[in-house]
Amino acid sequence: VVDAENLGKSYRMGEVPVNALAGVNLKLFQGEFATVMGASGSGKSTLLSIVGCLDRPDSGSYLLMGKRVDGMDDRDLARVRNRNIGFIFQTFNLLPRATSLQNVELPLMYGGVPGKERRQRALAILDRVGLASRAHHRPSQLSGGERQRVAIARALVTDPSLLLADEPTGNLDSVTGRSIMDLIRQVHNEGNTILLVTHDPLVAAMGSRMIRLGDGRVLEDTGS
Amino acid sequence: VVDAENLGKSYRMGEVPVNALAGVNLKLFQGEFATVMGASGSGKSTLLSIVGCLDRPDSGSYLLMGKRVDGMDDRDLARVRNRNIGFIFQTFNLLPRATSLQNVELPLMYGGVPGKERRQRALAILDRVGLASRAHHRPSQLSGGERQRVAIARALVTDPSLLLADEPTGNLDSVTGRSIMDLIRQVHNEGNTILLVTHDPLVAAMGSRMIRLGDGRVLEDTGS
Ligand SMILES: Nc1ncnc2c1ncn2[C@@H]1O[C@H](COP(=O)(O)OP(=O)(O)OP(=O)(O)O)[C@@H](O)[C@H]1O
Ligand SMILES: Nc1ncnc2c1ncn2[C@@H]1O[C@H](COP(=O)(O)OP(=O)(O)OP(=O)(O)O)[C@@H](O)[C@H]1O
Ligand SMILES: [Mg+2]
Ligand SMILES: [Mg+2]
Repeated sequence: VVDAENLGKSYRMGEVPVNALAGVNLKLFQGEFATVMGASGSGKSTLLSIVGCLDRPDSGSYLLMGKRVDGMDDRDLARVRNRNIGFIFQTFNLLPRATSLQNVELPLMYGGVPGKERRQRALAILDRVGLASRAHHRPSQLSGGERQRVAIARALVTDPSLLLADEPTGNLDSVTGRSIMDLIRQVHNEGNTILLVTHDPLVAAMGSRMIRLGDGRVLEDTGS
Repeated sequence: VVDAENLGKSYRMGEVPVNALAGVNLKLFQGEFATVMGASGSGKSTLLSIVGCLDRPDSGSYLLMGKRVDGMDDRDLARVRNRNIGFIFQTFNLLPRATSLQNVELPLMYGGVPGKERRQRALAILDRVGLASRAHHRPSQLSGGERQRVAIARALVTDPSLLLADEPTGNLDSVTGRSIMDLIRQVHNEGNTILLVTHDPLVAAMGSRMIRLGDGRVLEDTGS
């Protein structure tokens, strides 16, 4: 599913470059559940956004589902992303002027799903994350953990074969967090591939492979 | 320090009102370290923003440092807040076009602190949260946990006598999280009062009093 070699990503800040990624190799096979841990600033979100085709590496090669991503134009990239990938952002990235329901329907709209089916699927997944009673709230009218769950619902509504989750339980109490991890495990049990960043060792233990990043490098990978 | 009785806060969403707070009593004494826990959506951030004078209750009374807050105009409220309170937001609330340093200097600027001292104090606290090398990054050029630490530095730079922290370790790995809790404990040891919302039982255990919210009410308060 994911075949990345020697990924590099560096930001020029004045004289000192910040090497967010300094040569990361990652092979992910269909149906794997891998977790990524590492200190704050170690490059986890940068790695996830490159794997999710939301950012391009400065060096290295990346094949997604066997295709070279670096060679694609933005439109092809957006189509591959919409069809195969679900992305749960660390900062949620919800449209501020849209309701929970509209935010969750958005990826289905990109994918050309008709209105009635879109609404039903979006309401169903909002119900599964416990937010049926918050469907018409806008993000500013929700709590932190409720926003996070809308972002999770939006990532799952397209039934993605690759789910990329960045700290999906960071703003949730342990009971709500556990129900979200049950949902993610269900997605995994249906044969999909999961790459999940977390600071919580209890969440990381739910995967079958653990990758530890430090200063933009892979320090440990139990599955490679 | 804080004397709140029968606080109510409700949002009108269409026909169904959302009672974020439904009659909360909270007395907090100088030098206490209280933590607040509760399910996602139970009213923790709403309570904290009323205690921090960032939002007004719909009902109930609130005395801060012995003064009735409900009777104050916005300017007096802002002055009381800037002089006494440090607030760590769950969503960080950093100015997007300002650097880490400028964000941390902001409360000192409101307080009329001269430029040179402002800069020194802001750099010192940024160094204490481990971000001296990120002083000139803007929020979009920082990782999630780095943004959270800038928000923490901004709350501490004024040496507040009341620190209100909403999930201060939600985006941090355990090592970084522990160093932030050490910093918060130091603020407490200097005789200041702490009210801290968290989902992490390990963080909650660092306080001497635990308040549990559910559906906008106090279910349990080990200190009252
Ligand atoms: N502006 C608003 N309009 C309507 N409802 C709101 C608004 N702000 C908050 N709410 C609702 O009030 C309830 C309490 O919100 P609050 O942010 O205090 O919860 P919380 O305990 O901090 O949750 P979390 O742990 O998820 O951050 C939530 O159910 C939320 O949907
Ligand atoms: N646009 C940018 N410009 C400059 N530096 C950046 C930019 N984006 C990220 N960085 C830096 O790259 C490093 C890695 O960032 P990244 O967001 O991947 O970390 P992370 O492991 O996700 O951290 P966290 O656990 O705090 O979310 C950080 O030190 C950050 O300051
Ligand atoms: Mg991150
Ligand atoms: Mg909250």
